[in-house]
Amino acid sequence: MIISIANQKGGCGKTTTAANLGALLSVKHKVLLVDIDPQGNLTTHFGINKAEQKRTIYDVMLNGRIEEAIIRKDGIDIVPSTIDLAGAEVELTGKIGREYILNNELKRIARKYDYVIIDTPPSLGIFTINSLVASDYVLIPVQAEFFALEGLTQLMRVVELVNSRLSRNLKLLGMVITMFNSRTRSSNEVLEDVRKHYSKSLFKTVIPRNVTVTDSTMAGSPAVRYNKTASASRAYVKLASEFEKKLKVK
Amino acid sequence: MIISIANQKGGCGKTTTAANLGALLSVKHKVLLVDIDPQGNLTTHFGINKAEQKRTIYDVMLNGRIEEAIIRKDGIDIVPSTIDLAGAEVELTGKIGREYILNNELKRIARKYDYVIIDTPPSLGIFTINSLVASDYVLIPVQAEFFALEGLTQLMRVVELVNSRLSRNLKLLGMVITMFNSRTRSSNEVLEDVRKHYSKSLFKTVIPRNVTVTDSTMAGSPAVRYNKTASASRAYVKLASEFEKKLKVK
Ligand SMILES: Nc1ncnc2c1ncn2[C@@H]1O[C@H](COP(=O)(O)OP(=O)(O)OP(=O)(O)O)[C@@H](O)[C@H]1O
Ligand SMILES: Nc1ncnc2c1ncn2[C@@H]1O[C@H](COP(=O)(O)OP(=O)(O)OP(=O)(O)O)[C@@H](O)[C@H]1O
Ligand SMILES: [Mg+2]
Ligand SMILES: [Mg+2]
Repeated sequence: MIISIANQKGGCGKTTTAANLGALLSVKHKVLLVDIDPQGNLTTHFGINKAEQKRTIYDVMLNGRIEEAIIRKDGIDIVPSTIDLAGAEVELTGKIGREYILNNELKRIARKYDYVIIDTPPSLGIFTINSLVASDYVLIPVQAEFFALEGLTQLMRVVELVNSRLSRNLKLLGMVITMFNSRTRSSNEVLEDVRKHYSKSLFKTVIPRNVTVTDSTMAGSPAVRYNKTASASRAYVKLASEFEKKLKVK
Repeated sequence: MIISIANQKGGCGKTTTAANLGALLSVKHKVLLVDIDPQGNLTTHFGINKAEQKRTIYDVMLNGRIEEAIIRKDGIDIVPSTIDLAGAEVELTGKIGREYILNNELKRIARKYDYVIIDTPPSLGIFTINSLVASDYVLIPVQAEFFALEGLTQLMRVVELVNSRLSRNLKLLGMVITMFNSRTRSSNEVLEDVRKHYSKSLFKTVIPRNVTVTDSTMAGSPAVRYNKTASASRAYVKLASEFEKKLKVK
């Protein structure tokens, strides 16, 4: 089962969701995390030293052999990313089949894993497209902020284009509200709007804004491992269980 | 004077800073805002209806004639953006001189303005490069979060590359801490780290996290116009005055 965590809006919780869902699911399942963002925040999230990585997602996108890029860290498998990946965007332009590179690599190894979770950059460029083309599902983290709805419409259109023009069968697993601050009127208004437009797709779990998340990144560990009792950690536990139920039903 | 507001990290306050600085400076000066982000959040920030725009930054990047794309809204000039711009990334690949398109357009009209402020997307791709190549200065909003420092190193390297390989003279105007939550330990730790590494470049003004900013976006207006007394609005007023002093000195 391959899942993209995607939303071209910056800072809406993609990496935090990929890291925490990944950490939780890896307790009982075999999980592979793929960091396909040149910023490499997911890689940093697990305390991986980028300078020491011999082979990263950059090498995979240019020369394949994803098996050699997988590293094991704190009980999870991960394909790390570094800023080198930014160079691949130019190097891959015009290359025939460039949207399928990650797909072809993952096809070979996906059966070794229960879940492959891909963290994408805040853009609808070649890395996000590769992720969507390679995936069975896309999970969309949404910050309850004014610009969120506009971005969702654009993203859903890209999902449709991936299916129609690149003959895929990518399904929306759902949207999850992140960094929710229940005390602000605008957060509540946007939540209502998202519920109205995407009620069938919205996860019931809402991830609250919680200082533990930022503290945990400084400790090089996902919130769910750093402090199990924090509100965001408990919410991610609920999200993981809802995530698994949704996938069993589909 | 042309200034890029840039940082490839998502959601660190680029658009909010461009909108509020722009709104404040336009009181006494002639200001042009350029939205070169396919997400078009700056365009939305000023309540502009994207569907009604005949000519946007997309048309400018492909066919020039920036003069025809400028619209006047609420006392400020702005070149709007829509998702169409995303298509330009592919259309411009390999085109000779594609990094200079915005520069060549702005050269013709920049003297009509005291300040041209460009809002960029969360990436180091062709639109951000065009913005940096066109600019005299880059202003970097930084959210006091763990991933901030890593991104700053990458961004400063890109600024150096723009100068050395594209023979520009882009200078760092400064970095400004945004969305600062003084109550969290991690915010304060990151602030200290940024101060240590970039003390000469850091603006004294810190923009606090403030619910007024999110409420104002829902009202289609920058915070400084929506509620002058809010903490973020007062901070942006201080930032605008520090911004002008820094530019007079240089
Ligand atoms: N529930 C939360 N409470 C508090 N802070 C959070 C929460 N979720 C994420 N954050 C913080 O907000 C910032 C943005 O989150 P994150 O990096 O996960 O977003 P992103 O969508 O991956 O960003 P980008 O678009 O840059 O990839 C990070 O510094 C993260 O630590
Ligand atoms: N001082 C602040 N207090 C509270 N919320 C803020 C503040 N500044 C920005 N925000 C909110 O945080 C979100 C991200 O801010 P903004 O869109 O300005 O960042 P950005 O860097 O332009 O994002 P992107 O990388 O997607 O372009 C927005 O919803 C904005 O309204
Ligand atoms: Mg991320
Ligand atoms: Mg923005």
